[in-house]
Amino acid sequence: ATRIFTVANQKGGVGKTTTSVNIAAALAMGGLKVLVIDLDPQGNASTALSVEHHDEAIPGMFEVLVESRPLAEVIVKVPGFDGLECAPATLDLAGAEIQLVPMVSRENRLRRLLESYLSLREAAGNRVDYVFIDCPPSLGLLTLNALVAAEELLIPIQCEYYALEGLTQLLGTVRLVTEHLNPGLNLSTILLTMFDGRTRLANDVAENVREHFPAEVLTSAIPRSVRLSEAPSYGQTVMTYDPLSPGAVAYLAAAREIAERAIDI
Amino acid sequence: ATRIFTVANQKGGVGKTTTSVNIAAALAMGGLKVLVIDLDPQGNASTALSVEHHDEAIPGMFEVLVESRPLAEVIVKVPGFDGLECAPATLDLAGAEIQLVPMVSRENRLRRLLESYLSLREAAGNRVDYVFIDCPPSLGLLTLNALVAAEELLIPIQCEYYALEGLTQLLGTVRLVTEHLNPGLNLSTILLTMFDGRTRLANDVAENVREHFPAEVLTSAIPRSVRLSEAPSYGQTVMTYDPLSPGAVAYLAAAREIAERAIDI
Ligand SMILES: Nc1ncnc2c1ncn2[C@@H]1O[C@H](COP(=O)(O)OP(=O)(O)OP(=O)(O)O)[C@@H](O)[C@H]1O
Ligand SMILES: Nc1ncnc2c1ncn2[C@@H]1O[C@H](COP(=O)(O)OP(=O)(O)OP(=O)(O)O)[C@@H](O)[C@H]1O
Ligand SMILES: [Mg+2]
Ligand SMILES: [Mg+2]
Repeated sequence: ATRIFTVANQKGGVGKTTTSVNIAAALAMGGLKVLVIDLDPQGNASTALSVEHHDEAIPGMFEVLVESRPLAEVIVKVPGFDGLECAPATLDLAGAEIQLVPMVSRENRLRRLLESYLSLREAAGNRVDYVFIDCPPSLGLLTLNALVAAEELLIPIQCEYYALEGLTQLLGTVRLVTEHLNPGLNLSTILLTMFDGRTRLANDVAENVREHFPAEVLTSAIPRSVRLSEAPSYGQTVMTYDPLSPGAVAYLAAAREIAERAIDI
Repeated sequence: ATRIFTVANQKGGVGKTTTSVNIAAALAMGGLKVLVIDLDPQGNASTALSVEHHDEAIPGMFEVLVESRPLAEVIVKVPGFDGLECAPATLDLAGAEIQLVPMVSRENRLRRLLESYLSLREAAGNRVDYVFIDCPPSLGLLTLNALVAAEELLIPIQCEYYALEGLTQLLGTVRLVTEHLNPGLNLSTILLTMFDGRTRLANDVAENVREHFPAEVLTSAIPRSVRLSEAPSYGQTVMTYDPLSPGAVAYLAAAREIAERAIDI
């Protein structure tokens, strides 16, 4: 079955986008069929995957969520990969949340449209293996749609003090979602990001997370590495930009761990 | 007259909170009366200033915005400073945006309540010199309320590639606000944050920003410095945690530049 991940954390700048695009790229390089859905109006994931999203005429996730346009009509292939594709976020997505507020079943819109796309692909004998939904830094209706559409939640946690503070709020929202909207959602994966082993703070945060979430946190932590932040300026993931860099090696190991942990569904 | 700054950028993790609390602390150490308003439901600014905000019973910015509670009833003194105070954000603030959507004049709620607080202080002969409103990483109704309440906008820009991408969207929102809601809003200050001079990327971004915004960008750029990220874990700003660290010295210089640039109102 297709594994559907939401990559969420309302704390800003913790590595949601960097994690979504690099894990997706690593799995695609391993021969798997992967879809990245960009739900952040900033469109950073679309940029990193070299998918055009600045032109207002391009249909993207706004049309999918607000106008129920089929996903198949907005998804594009990511250049340089066989099995990687992306549903881009255009700027108008910023206005989607206010438009969704009065709609019936507003939290389920993405789930229904994703299900019909995945069954389309399955029927065509070209099943999608992994979906990653990149969320904006908030717990509004865009992130709620992602939490309802997914079966697994991947939380990137930056090894900084503020990162821990937001976790209680995020887990509270997840509990509400599993109680009322999506009982099948499972916090399966936590990934430590921007880990700088030389600082006491990073080690303290990492130890704290490993203690509280021993089963969920991946063994592989992502080190702080400038090649990771340079890659998007070339419209690339670090996997193709500098495959031997510490960041690429760590994301490859994390992708392998995620694949090996596949829940027995 | 009181200078009212909104510290905003929808890109996450660029240093909005770190800038708000450290500039405020630096100005307060210089003898000025400063108020920090925490509009981010994560409450990171409240944490950095050691202001209690986890207890639901504590009134905070949710009560101010949604129930029109006077600011004077939620503002508390920041321990360790003479003239520094904070209006905390409690977790329920996360639900404020949806509550504000149907309200009349929903973007002006903070402005009216801030104006009445400032005139109260002025009448008592204890004028507030500076206000800093720390925003969440989004352009929703919380940030809109801040943009309407303020006269000056301070944009922290992280020296990373994605940081530039979001700027166009932010400036577009600012233009809408000045056209329809607050003609007096002025993008007066841009601060480069997490600047690591050893990387080409940081130098490229900084050069790009200085070229496009020569009048707004401060001469002082904030270096990446671990002491800055350690300070909040002690409930402190870096100004008191490690006043001689590169981060503290840079924020002190930035605060002085802001004070010296005071617009001739
Ligand atoms: N391990 C790393 N080492 C160095 N830089 C990193 C690393 N991971 C991410 N970055 C950089 O840090 C910044 C924040 O990362 P990213 O944009 O992926 O976070 P995010 O959680 O998606 O942010 P937002 O909350 O705005 O969506 C980016 O400029 C990115 O290039
Ligand atoms: N100059 C700096 N050097 C090192 N670390 C920094 C610096 N400035 C901020 N940080 C750290 O980087 C992280 C992001 O900063 P901060 O939380 O202030 O950004 P923000 O824009 O307020 O984030 P959000 O979008 O979630 O509100 C924090 O963990 C903070 O401690
Ligand atoms: Mg992102
Ligand atoms: Mg913040």
